[in-house]
Amino acid sequence: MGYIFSLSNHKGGVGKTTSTLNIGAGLRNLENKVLLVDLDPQSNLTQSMGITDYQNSSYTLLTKRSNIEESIIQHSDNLFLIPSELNLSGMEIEIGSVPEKEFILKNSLDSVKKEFDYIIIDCPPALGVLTINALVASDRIFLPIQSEYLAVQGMSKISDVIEKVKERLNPSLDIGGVFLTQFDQRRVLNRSVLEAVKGHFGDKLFNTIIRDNVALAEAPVSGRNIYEYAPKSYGADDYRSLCKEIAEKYS
Amino acid sequence: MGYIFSLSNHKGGVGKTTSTLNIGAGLRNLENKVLLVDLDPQSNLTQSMGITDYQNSSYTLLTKRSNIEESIIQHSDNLFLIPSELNLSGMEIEIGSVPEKEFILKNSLDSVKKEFDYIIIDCPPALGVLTINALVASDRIFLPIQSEYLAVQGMSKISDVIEKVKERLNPSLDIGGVFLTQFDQRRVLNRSVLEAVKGHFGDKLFNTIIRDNVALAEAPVSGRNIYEYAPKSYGADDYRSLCKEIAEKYS
Ligand SMILES: Nc1ncnc2c1ncn2[C@@H]1O[C@H](COP(=O)(O)OP(=O)(O)OP(=O)(O)O)[C@@H](O)[C@H]1O
Ligand SMILES: Nc1ncnc2c1ncn2[C@@H]1O[C@H](COP(=O)(O)OP(=O)(O)OP(=O)(O)O)[C@@H](O)[C@H]1O
Ligand SMILES: [Mg+2]
Ligand SMILES: [Mg+2]
Repeated sequence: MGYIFSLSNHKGGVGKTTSTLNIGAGLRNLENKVLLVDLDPQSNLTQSMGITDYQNSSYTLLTKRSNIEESIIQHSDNLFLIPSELNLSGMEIEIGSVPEKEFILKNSLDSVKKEFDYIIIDCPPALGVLTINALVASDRIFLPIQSEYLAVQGMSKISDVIEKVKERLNPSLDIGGVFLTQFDQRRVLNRSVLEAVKGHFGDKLFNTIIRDNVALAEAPVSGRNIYEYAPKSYGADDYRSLCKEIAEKYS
Repeated sequence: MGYIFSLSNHKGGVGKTTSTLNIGAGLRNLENKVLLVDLDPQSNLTQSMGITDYQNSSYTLLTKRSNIEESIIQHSDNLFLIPSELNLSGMEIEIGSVPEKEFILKNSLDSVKKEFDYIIIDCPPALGVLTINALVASDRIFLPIQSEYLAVQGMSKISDVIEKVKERLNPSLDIGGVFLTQFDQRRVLNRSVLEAVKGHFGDKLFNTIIRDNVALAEAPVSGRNIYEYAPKSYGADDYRSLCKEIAEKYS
């Protein structure tokens, strides 16, 4: 009850937003109450959920222009969102000298943690103050890893950052799991990445692999998650199976 | 003579690094002297060029621990690199209060601009102080756009940021061109994105489209550019054709 997860990886385009949405909606479909948090100035999660009209956001929340209740909007049955806005990209400078700047998000989310079964944060592709806020607020970090060479290079850097946050800011943080995304069995490159990731993360690697599936890239156009847009697709099957693994491990 | 370009797009995974390397090497192959600058803490460009052993970097340059001559290393004939390191990810805070922080890179690169035909900067997936430094230092910004819905959403935001930098910091900055990456003719989604991008950028859109080609993702494993790794591939053809268009427009 009441877990806070972050989907984070400073490599860009690896499936953080796609996973936040489809793990969030998938866990909601397993009879859970879920809050998603869009912490990326690009607002891709907010766009993918088809949400365009809102007053407050993660930006107003972090700069204390709104409280947590005012910042949450209901998307659908048992699925809620704190949307984002482009102003977030100025956060580094705006809160750079605020004392305890790393704890601002944690302090806000802790007050509503008991009301949700899962709170899931979509992080930007960076290791700045927004991602640090997400890691400090989280119980577990989930790492989507694109099945490509450049995406694998950053693995050890992420592990270093997690260790540092764990030592100094959030002792209970741990890697909740790692999973491969955009996997295409026909590509030799993808298969060799799987071996490298197994070697680096061992039993943290989920059994489920998210295959490359164009339906996952099409679904956001109409603001729907994969289960609504293409319920029989590989994408829907893979994310359902990943949600089952997560729910078994964290319920 | 002596153009400075930035490959920038705050959307992650759209092909900024892949393009910086293969446009840089492609222009070098057309008898130009080229300097590449890795401004991304992930150091993907540095890794893609197979460079592992270096003293200085764009981080030491921006924090004035090294001068420009000490920060440049020669990769191969007429191709040079300023590598990057993870410490770059702390730049927002480290130079956040330095006066004229947006001009640090420009002041360094201007002193060597005449020695190169092209200087090309690989930007991180963000709109922070590193990308602003790159845009202030540049004559032209080149936008790789992944042929997917989420990547297209950010187009108007990028145009806004460019306008702001042009008004306040660098009046000569302009969009040098826009090109589609990872394009797969079979996907309806990719074809509809092409229409949207044409509508938004008009004649700034290059004729060349970079097709989805696994050789482009494999080449970095061995630290080679696409012309060395798979000279007859779609990827090599497409980037050669893009380089021709760029060289005709800016020579
Ligand atoms: N398994 C998949 N198969 C096919 N396309 C996918 C898959 N997962 C994600 N995509 C698409 O790939 C692109 C990148 O995914 P997404 O935007 O979720 O990554 P991200 O890590 O959130 O990116 P950023 O670093 O910009 O935040 C998107 O266009 C998305 O629709
Ligand atoms: N045309 C292409 N066809 C196939 N794969 C590609 C193509 N262009 C890039 N890639 C691969 O897609 C991934 C993303 O590309 P790249 O890392 O160059 O993007 P980026 O915009 O620099 O990412 P980031 O936002 O993390 O800096 C890489 O694994 C790269 O090898
Ligand atoms: Mg995202
Ligand atoms: Mg890159």
